[in-house]
Amino acid sequence: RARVIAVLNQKGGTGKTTTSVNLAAGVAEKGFDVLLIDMDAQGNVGASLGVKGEHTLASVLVEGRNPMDVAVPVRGHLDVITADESLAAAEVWLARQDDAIAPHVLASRMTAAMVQRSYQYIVIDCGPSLNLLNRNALTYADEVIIPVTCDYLALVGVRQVLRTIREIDKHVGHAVRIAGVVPTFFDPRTRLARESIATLQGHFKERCLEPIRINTRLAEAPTHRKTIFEHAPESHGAEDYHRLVDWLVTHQAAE
Amino acid sequence: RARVIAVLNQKGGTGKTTTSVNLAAGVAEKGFDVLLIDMDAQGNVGASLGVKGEHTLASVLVEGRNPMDVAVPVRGHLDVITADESLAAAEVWLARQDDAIAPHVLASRMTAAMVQRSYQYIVIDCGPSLNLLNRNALTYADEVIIPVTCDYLALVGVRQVLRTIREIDKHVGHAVRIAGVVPTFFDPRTRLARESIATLQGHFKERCLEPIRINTRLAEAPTHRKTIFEHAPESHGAEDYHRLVDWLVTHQAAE
Ligand SMILES: Nc1ncnc2c1ncn2[C@@H]1O[C@H](COP(=O)(O)OP(=O)(O)OP(=O)(O)O)[C@@H](O)[C@H]1O
Ligand SMILES: Nc1ncnc2c1ncn2[C@@H]1O[C@H](COP(=O)(O)OP(=O)(O)OP(=O)(O)O)[C@@H](O)[C@H]1O
Ligand SMILES: [Mg+2]
Ligand SMILES: [Mg+2]
Repeated sequence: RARVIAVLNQKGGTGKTTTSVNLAAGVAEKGFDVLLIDMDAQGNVGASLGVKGEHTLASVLVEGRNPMDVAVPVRGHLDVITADESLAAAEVWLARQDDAIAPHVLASRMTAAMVQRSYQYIVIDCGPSLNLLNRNALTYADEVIIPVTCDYLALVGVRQVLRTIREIDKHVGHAVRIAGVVPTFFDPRTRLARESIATLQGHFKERCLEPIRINTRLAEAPTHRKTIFEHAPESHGAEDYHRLVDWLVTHQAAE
Repeated sequence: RARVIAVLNQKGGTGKTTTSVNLAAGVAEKGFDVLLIDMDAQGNVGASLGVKGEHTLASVLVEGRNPMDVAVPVRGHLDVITADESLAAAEVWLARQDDAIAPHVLASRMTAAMVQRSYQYIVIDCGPSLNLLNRNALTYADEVIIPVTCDYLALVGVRQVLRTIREIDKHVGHAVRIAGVVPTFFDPRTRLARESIATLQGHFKERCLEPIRINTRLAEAPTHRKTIFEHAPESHGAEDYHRLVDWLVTHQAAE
């Protein structure tokens, strides 16, 4: 039965897509079967890997199309469900559903298609928002990884993510577990970054993971439609995401 | 009659809030009356300036509260309408309105309260999304400033912004003008950044403005609830945003 992991932070540009893509790819390289779901109308997952699905996530949510037919193999052991602007219309559609149904649509579509039996890891790249799509991701997921930049507005953002998670817990009755907080764009030379990491570590303790250092190779990789491991295997970016992959596969979701 | 300027990019973390706050503050320092509207449920404008409105933008949109009562003076010549998570509920409320009405709510509330007569500049900080709130911003605004980071996914994002603007034009009949594209987080040492700026300049010509350089002072300023001009007046960040302010007040919105 798959571990379902949402990569979430409603603050923009915190490395969610970069983390989703490279984490999913790294886990798949170890031989696990991974499904990567793009839950952001920007469609950056497909753009980063050079893949465009014939059908996208919106058709799964709104039309009930089988997610197993929508998923596209992109690497050995890695399939992707892409997204595009039709997901913005899906958000409006969700808002017009009954309040009791609206947060559960993703979970019910995926469960009906028994997707959890076909993969060992399901990674969901969330968009920067507090919207219904992300509530769907949190309702479906068992665990959350929160990428956070090392600055002040990022810390403001983390508090909101925690509040959203607790609120979903109240309404849905099942608590998604915060597996880890990943500091991103870490520049050890700036004091603000070091102070921000210290704040995160004080608050999250062992769940504050090793930071991903700022590394231009990570920004370059999508220009070649490559993962960091393909584009620059010796880079700090590859090293840091390898470490994150190792952490994920060795730390099972414990309550 | 006020110039209404939306600061928009659905890509996250491109410096929208940093640009909105410092542009609005810089224009106000020159003596113009400025209203800064936070259109993002994250409420980063208020967090950056240390202000929390007794009422927020959601009450203007949903309850029809007078925006002139909601606006809070934060500096001489600078008033702010703050936002908080209630704006996420406002998005759902907008989605449940008639399709013909939903994009026009902000414009009708502001026009009814004759806000354009009280200020010379109205700056709208948009959240990272293709949502109905941003469609409201684009319907109300006369001009758009698009902050863009200097990397590949940013360029993917710019195309989407342009498509959204053209689509709003078709539906609403009035074209919001792209006043400028502002490259942000510019690090002249990295080739990817230089190549990205060249691409932007090739596409936008004179509307591709001078870049805002990456500068930790800009990330520090909100920790002190200060604008860049107050926090570090001699920094590159202050210099670059002074230049952007000068460009804005000297380049009138021409068709
Ligand atoms: N550690 C890093 N060092 C340098 N560049 C990075 C790093 N992580 C990500 N980037 C680049 O920074 C940009 C923003 O990252 P990314 O798109 O992953 O953030 P995001 O949180 O998914 O953004 P959004 O909120 O728009 O979904 C991308 O161009 C990405 O390639
Ligand atoms: N030129 C810069 N150099 C260094 N740091 C910057 C710069 N511009 C902005 N920052 C910092 O980077 C972070 C992201 O910037 P900002 O919040 O303005 O982006 P945004 O586009 O508004 O994000 P969102 O999509 O979440 O609304 C903030 O902590 C900000 O202080
Ligand atoms: Mg993303
Ligand atoms: Mg912002």
